[in-house]
Amino acid sequence: NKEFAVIGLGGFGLAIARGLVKRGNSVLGIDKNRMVIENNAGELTDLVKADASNIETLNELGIADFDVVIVGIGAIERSILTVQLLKEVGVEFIMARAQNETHEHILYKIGVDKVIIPEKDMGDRVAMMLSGSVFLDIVDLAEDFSIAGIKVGEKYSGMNLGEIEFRKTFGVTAIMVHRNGKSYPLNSPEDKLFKGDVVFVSGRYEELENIKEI
Amino acid sequence: NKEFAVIGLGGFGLAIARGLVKRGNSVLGIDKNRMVIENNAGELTDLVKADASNIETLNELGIADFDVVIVGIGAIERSILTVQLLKEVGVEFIMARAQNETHEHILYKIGVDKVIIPEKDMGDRVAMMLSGSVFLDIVDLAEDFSIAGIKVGEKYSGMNLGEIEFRKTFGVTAIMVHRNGKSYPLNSPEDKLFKGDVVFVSGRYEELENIKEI
Ligand SMILES: Nc1ncnc2c1ncn2[C@@H]1O[C@H](COP(=O)(O)OP(=O)(O)OP(=O)(O)O)[C@@H](O)[C@H]1O
Ligand SMILES: Nc1ncnc2c1ncn2[C@@H]1O[C@H](COP(=O)(O)OP(=O)(O)OP(=O)(O)O)[C@@H](O)[C@H]1O
Repeated sequence: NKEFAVIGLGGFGLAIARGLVKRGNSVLGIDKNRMVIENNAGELTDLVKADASNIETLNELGIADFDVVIVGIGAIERSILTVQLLKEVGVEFIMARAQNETHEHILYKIGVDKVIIPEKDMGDRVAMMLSGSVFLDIVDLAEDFSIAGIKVGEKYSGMNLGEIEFRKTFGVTAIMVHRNGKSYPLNSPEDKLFKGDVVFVSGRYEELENIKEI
Repeated sequence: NKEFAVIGLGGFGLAIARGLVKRGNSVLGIDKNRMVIENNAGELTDLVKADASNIETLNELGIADFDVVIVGIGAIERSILTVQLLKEVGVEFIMARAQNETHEHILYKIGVDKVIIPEKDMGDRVAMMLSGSVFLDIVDLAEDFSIAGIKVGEKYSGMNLGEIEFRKTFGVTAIMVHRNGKSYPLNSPEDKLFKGDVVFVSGRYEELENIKEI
C-alpha cells in the first residue's frame, strides 16, 4: 500500500487528499497555514504545519520516503521551487498542478511525473461530454489498459478489419465503431470501416498514443 | 451545431466555456459582475452583463432558445434559484455545478440534467489514477457507449463466459479482465472469470449502472 503526501491543502490538494483517503490510502497533509491545518484536523491520516519550500523541513518530514508526493501549491514560483527541492531530496513520484501551459512545461522540464491543470482538464472533459461528441482522448482504465477513439480517414475506407489486418497494423484491438451518432461493436473480421467513423481501440497507453489516424 | 450559454464565469464556468469554444461551439457568457465581463472580452462568442436569477432578464436573453445552459454559480441558494427559473422558462438541457452532495441532490430534484461537483470529481479521478488501481467508475466514450469495471464475486468464480451466458445475464459485453495487476482480453466463451477479478464491460450507460457485482 502506497504512502502519499500532499503539500498545499487548497481546493486542489484537499480534493486529492480526500479522494485518496476515501480509498483507504494513508495521506500526510502539509500546509504552511495554521488555519488550513486546523480546518482539516481528523480528516487526513496526518497533518503537519510546515513550509515545504525549505530543504531542511523536507528532510525533517522524511518526504523522500513517500511513494507519491502531490504538490497542490498554486503559486507558480513557489510550486516550481518546491518541486525542485523534492527532486533534490529524491522523491520517487511527483504530481503537481499547474496554472497554465508555461507553468506545466517548466514542471515537466524539472522532472515532475504528472502535471494537472485542473480547470483546463475539467473544461475539456465537460465540453466533450456536452458537445455530444465522442471522446477522442485516451482514457485510462487500468495501468495497462486504455481506450482511445480514432478517426478513420481515406486510406482504409470501405475495407474490413480482416483486410486491414487491424491488430497487426496498429498493435491495438478495435472494439467499437461510432458512425452517424451510433456505436456498433466490432467483433468480426468482416466488420467494415468507413471514412469519418470513429474507431474505439484498446491497448496499452504507449501503443495508443502513437496512433494519430486510421 | 448546439448553442451554449454559461451563467457565472468563475473558475468553473469559464473553464467549460473555453473548452466549448475550443471545439468550435458558440458560447454566450453571462455574468452579473462587470469586471468579469471585461476580463473575458473577445474570448467567448458573446458576453452579457446580467443577473440570471431574475426571470425577466432570462426572457430578455432568450435563454430558452439555447440547447444547453451551464450554471457556473457557486453560491448554493443563488444556484438553486437560477436553475428553478431556467426550468420555468423551459430550458432543454441544464448542467450545474454543486458545492456538495446536499446541493447536488436538490439540483437533481428540481430537474437539472447533469450535476458536477468539480473538486470531488477531480479528486476521485486523480486518486484512482495515483492508487494504481483500476478505474471502477463508468467512463463515457460516446452517448451510447460506456465502459465500467466490475468486481467478480463468489457466484461465477471459476466459470467461463459461455457457462455464465455473460451477455444474456448482464446485457453488456465483457471486453477485458484485470487480474493481479494485469489486463487480459476476453474474446472467447472459454475465457474464465475468478473471484477478485475486475471485468471491464461495455454497453449503454443505463445498462452499466445497474450492475453492481458479477
Ligand atoms: N511552501 C508551502 N508549503 C506548504 N504549504 C504551502 C506552501 N505554499 C502554499 N502552500 C499552501 O498551499 C495552499 C494553496 O495555496 P496557493 O495560494 O498556492 O494556491 P491556490 O491557487 O489559492 O489554491 P486552490 O485554488 O487549490 O485553493 C494554501 O493552503 C497554502 O497555505
Ligand atoms: N445571479 C447571477 N447571475 C449572473 N452571474 C452570477 C450570478 N451569481 C453569481 N454569478 C457569477 O458567477 C461567478 C461565480 O461566482 P460564485 O461566487 O457563485 O462562485 P465561486 O465558487 O466563487 O466560483 P468559482 O469557484 O468557479 O470561481 C461570479 O463571476 C459571479 O459574478
